[in-house]
Formats: sequence, structure tokens, C-alpha cells
Amino acid sequence: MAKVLAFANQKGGVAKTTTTLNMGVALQEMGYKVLAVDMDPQGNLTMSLGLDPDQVRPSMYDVLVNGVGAEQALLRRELDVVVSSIDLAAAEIALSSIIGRERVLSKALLPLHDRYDYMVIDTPPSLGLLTINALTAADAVIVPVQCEYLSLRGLAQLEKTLELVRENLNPKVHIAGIVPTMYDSRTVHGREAVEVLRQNFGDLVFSTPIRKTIKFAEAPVKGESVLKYAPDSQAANAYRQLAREVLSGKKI
Amino acid sequence: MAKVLAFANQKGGVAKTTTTLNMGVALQEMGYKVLAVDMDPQGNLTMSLGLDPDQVRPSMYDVLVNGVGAEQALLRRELDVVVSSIDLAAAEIALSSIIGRERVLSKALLPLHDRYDYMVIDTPPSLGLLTINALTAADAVIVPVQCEYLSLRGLAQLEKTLELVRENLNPKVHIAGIVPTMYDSRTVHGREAVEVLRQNFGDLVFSTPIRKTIKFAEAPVKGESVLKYAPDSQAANAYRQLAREVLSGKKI
Ligand SMILES: Nc1ncnc2c1ncn2[C@@H]1O[C@H](COP(=O)(O)OP(=O)(O)OP(=O)(O)O)[C@@H](O)[C@H]1O
Ligand SMILES: Nc1ncnc2c1ncn2[C@@H]1O[C@H](COP(=O)(O)OP(=O)(O)OP(=O)(O)O)[C@@H](O)[C@H]1O
Ligand SMILES: [Mg+2]
Ligand SMILES: [Mg+2]
Repeated sequence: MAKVLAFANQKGGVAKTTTTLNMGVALQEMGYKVLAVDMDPQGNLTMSLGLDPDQVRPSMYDVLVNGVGAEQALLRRELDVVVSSIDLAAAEIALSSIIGRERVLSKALLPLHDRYDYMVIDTPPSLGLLTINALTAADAVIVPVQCEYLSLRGLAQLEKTLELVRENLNPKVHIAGIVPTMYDSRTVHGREAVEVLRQNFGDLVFSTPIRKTIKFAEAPVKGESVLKYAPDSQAANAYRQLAREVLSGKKI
Repeated sequence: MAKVLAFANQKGGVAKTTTTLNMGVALQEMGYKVLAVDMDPQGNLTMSLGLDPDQVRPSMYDVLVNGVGAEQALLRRELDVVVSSIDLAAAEIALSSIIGRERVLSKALLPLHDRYDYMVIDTPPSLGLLTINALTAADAVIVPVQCEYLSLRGLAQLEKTLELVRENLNPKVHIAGIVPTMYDSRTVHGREAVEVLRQNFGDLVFSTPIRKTIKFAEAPVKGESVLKYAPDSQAANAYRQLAREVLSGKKI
């Protein structure tokens, strides 16, 4: 059985997609077989791998709503990826009255488990049915948090939602850790934000903050991870370090 | 009748909340009476005005689902604001089977129209029912776009959704303009992103990009707009300039 990691935070723009992609590639570099899964209708993970969400057929919507095998929506790029497109936005309504609507993703991924060591799932900036499906399919959740005030506040709500998923749908799911992202050590605000995170969440906060650098915005233009786009950079090494920390901490 | 402006973009973290707040305060500084409306369950607009979303009762959920008057969920701070809390996340499901579910907000705001010149509505990072309610209530939409590649791609989808709202719910709603945000003129990536925006959207792009500065992250900690937190700053003046441009362009 592959280990399934979901990357979730309902706050927008905190580097969920960036962390899913680069963590996935870092695990693959270590020799693990990794599948990326795009559960965001924006298709940013699909896009970041150089694919056009408007052109991919079938996609995650077809897997969740039309019963198409996940294998049919899987493409090989820098990572193997189950792609998504904007159609996926309609899946929330299409699934809402179906029995077992929260388990549709975990059922769809089941046939792929024996081919991978890890699955990394990107989620949209909300706690709706698509994210709930990812949390139900996951062994553990990694929570990227931007090192800014507005982003610090939403974590209590994510924990409450996770508690509900644990009680009703998936007893094993837990927060593997919190990743401070877009960290700018030159600002007092950035340093204070990380301090607040460590005070409130202690060991749950991974020791490697991911520093702010424009390389993260440049890499998706080329359809590459930052590990491929700038392999020797501090940015790439931060995600390699994070992957090592996630594996060694046995939090997953 | 007040003019109603919605601030929308389903991409997360592009400065929707920041633009709603600072644009609202800039209009108020010019002497207009302004009401802020928080339609995001994260309650970031409520928070940015120094209020705790966990403590505010009643809030937007009660207005939309329990028929409480918007007046009851209105608090006076730097701006008058109809507050929201995480309960609002449950409104999408609660409203989904109600007749006229897309017009609930515009009906709720009707009694307040004669007391204000402008209403500014913040929306969550999605194109679900809460954002549709804001687009249905609005005269015009202002679209903040982060000057980075991943943020440029979602605009076509927003336009399609707006088209559906225009055809079925609100014939007058249109995009007043696109605001380039978090602009870093020192990076080639930033300059290219603005160039791409202007090539694709021409005059629709406001001439004032809002530059990246840590002041925008610092101001919400104090519960203040950047116009109050750093009144003589380039950041504050950028939003004053934007407000003048929005009013003079007669796009609203
Ligand atoms: N460490 C970093 N430094 C600078 N920029 C970053 C960093 N990580 C991500 N970014 C950039 O910030 C923007 C937001 O990141 P990303 O899209 O991964 O966030 P997200 O949480 O997935 O957003 P959404 O909520 O819309 O899904 C992107 O343009 C990305 O390139
Ligand atoms: N021009 C700017 N320069 C630097 N930081 C900014 C700027 N505008 C906003 N920010 C900061 O970027 C973060 C994201 O902004 P904001 O929360 O307003 O975006 P949003 O689109 O409302 O996010 P969400 O999609 O979660 O609702 C916040 O921490 C904010 O303080
Ligand atoms: Mg994303
Ligand atoms: Mg916001």
C-alpha cells in the first residue's frame, strides 16, 4: 500500500501546490515511486507539470463522477499525475447527494496503490467535498502555512475539520506537520509569524522554513519543479531537507 | 442606491481581502459612505478590521440562512462591516436547495442601500454559491491578480462564470477592471506577468500595479487598513490612486 499524503490549508495562496509538487519530486529523487494527484479545479498542479488543464481528457472529474478509472486520467511527466481541469468544480454538486460521497477518491486510487510508494494530493483553498475526499484518502496531512498573520488564523478550523474526518471517515488521518512557507527572514513580521507557529504548534512545525524566492514563480512557467528548474538552489534543497525530515520523523 | 463592488478571483492569496479593505477605506477618505461585506468563511476581512470571527454574533451565516437582518450583523470599525465567521462555510450546503439561492445576499443588502454610497464585498477563493451571491449582488467586479504565472491562468474561468451570472441572474454585472497585485518590479517574472496581463486584457488592466511590500502583512495585525497603518506610504497611495482610477474610468 502506498502512503498517501494530502497537502491542505483552506487559506489561499500559501504554497499548497508548490509544496505538493516539490515534495513529490524530492521523494522521487530519493528513489521512491511517486504519484501526484490534482484535486483542485484550478488545475495548478497539472499546469505546474507543463500540462494544459483545458486540454486534458479524461480528468479527475471523470474519475470521480463518471466512474472512469484513475489510470485513464494519469499522465507521465516529471511526476506521474492524475490530472484535473475546471470541470472538477462541478464535482462537488454532482457528488453531494451520492452515498459514500467522501470516499470516492480513496476508492478510485485503490487500484494504483501497488505501483507507488507515495501519493501526494493537492487540494483547493476550501474545506469542501473535494478536500474532504483528499483527507479521507490520506494517511497524513501536511499543512503549508504562509509566514504572515492572515494565514496563521485558519489552522484551528482545519484541525476541527480533520477531527470530523477522523471520527466519521478515516481514523488514521493526522497532521504530519506544518511547513512554514514563503519565509522572508529579513522582515520582523516573517520571523514573528514563525515564532507564533512554533509557540502554538511546537514539534508539529517542521524545522525547515521554505524561504521566499522568485524561483518558485518561475519554475511553473517551464512546467518544472524547482528541483529540476534550479537543482542546486537553496529553494530546491529546502524541499529535499523537508522530504528527509518528513520521512525520518515517522510522522506519516 | 449604493454602487456594489465585488472583489473576486478563485485563485487563492492574490490580495482579494487586502484590495477590498484598502479600496473601501480609500473611497471613504474621499468622503463616500462605504459598507464592507465579508462573504468569506475565513473571515479575513472581519479580522483585518480588528474583529475576531469566532466571537462575532450574529454574522453573515445568520443573515443568509436564518433570515436575520444584515443590520444585526453590522459592526462599526474603520469601515462599517457585515461580519462573517467560519459558520458561513455551512451556508453553501444550507442554501443549495433553496429557491432563489443566488439572490439571498442582494436581498439582504437591499435595506442598507440608502445609507451608503458604496458597498465592497470580499469573496472566498472559489466560484461556489457564496461568490455567485456576491456577483449577483454586484454592479461591477474588480479582479485582483497576483503578478505570477499560476495566477494568470484562472481569469478565463472567472469570465465564463460571470457570463453565466449575467445571462441568468444579473444582467448589469461586468468586470470593472483587473488590479495587478504583489508586483515586484525588480524581478523579470513580475514585469513579464504584468505585460502578459496587458496584452490579454488591454484597458481592463488598471494602470496602477500594487507593489509588494511587507506593510500589507503588518497592517492586519493591528486591525488597520494600510491607509491608516502607514498613511503616507507608497502602499497607501497606490490604493488611493486605484480608487481615483476606478471612479474616473466610469467602469462601475
Ligand atoms: N517559497 C516561496 N517563495 C516565493 N513564492 C512562492 C513560494 N512558494 C510558492 N510561491 C508562489 O506563490 C504563489 C502561490 O503558491 P501556490 O499556488 O503553490 O499556493 P496554493 O496554496 O496552492 O494556492 P491556492 O490556494 O490558489 O491553491 C505561486 O505563484 C507560487 O509560485
Ligand atoms: N501588495 C502586497 N504586497 C505584499 N503582500 C501583500 C500584498 N497584498 C496582500 N498581501 C499579503 O498577501 C497575503 C494574501 O493576501 P490576501 O489574504 O488579501 O489574499 P486573498 O486573495 O484575499 O486570499 P484568499 O484567497 O485566502 O482569500 C496576506 O498575508 C496579505 O497581507
Ligand atoms: Mg494550489
Ligand atoms: Mg481573502
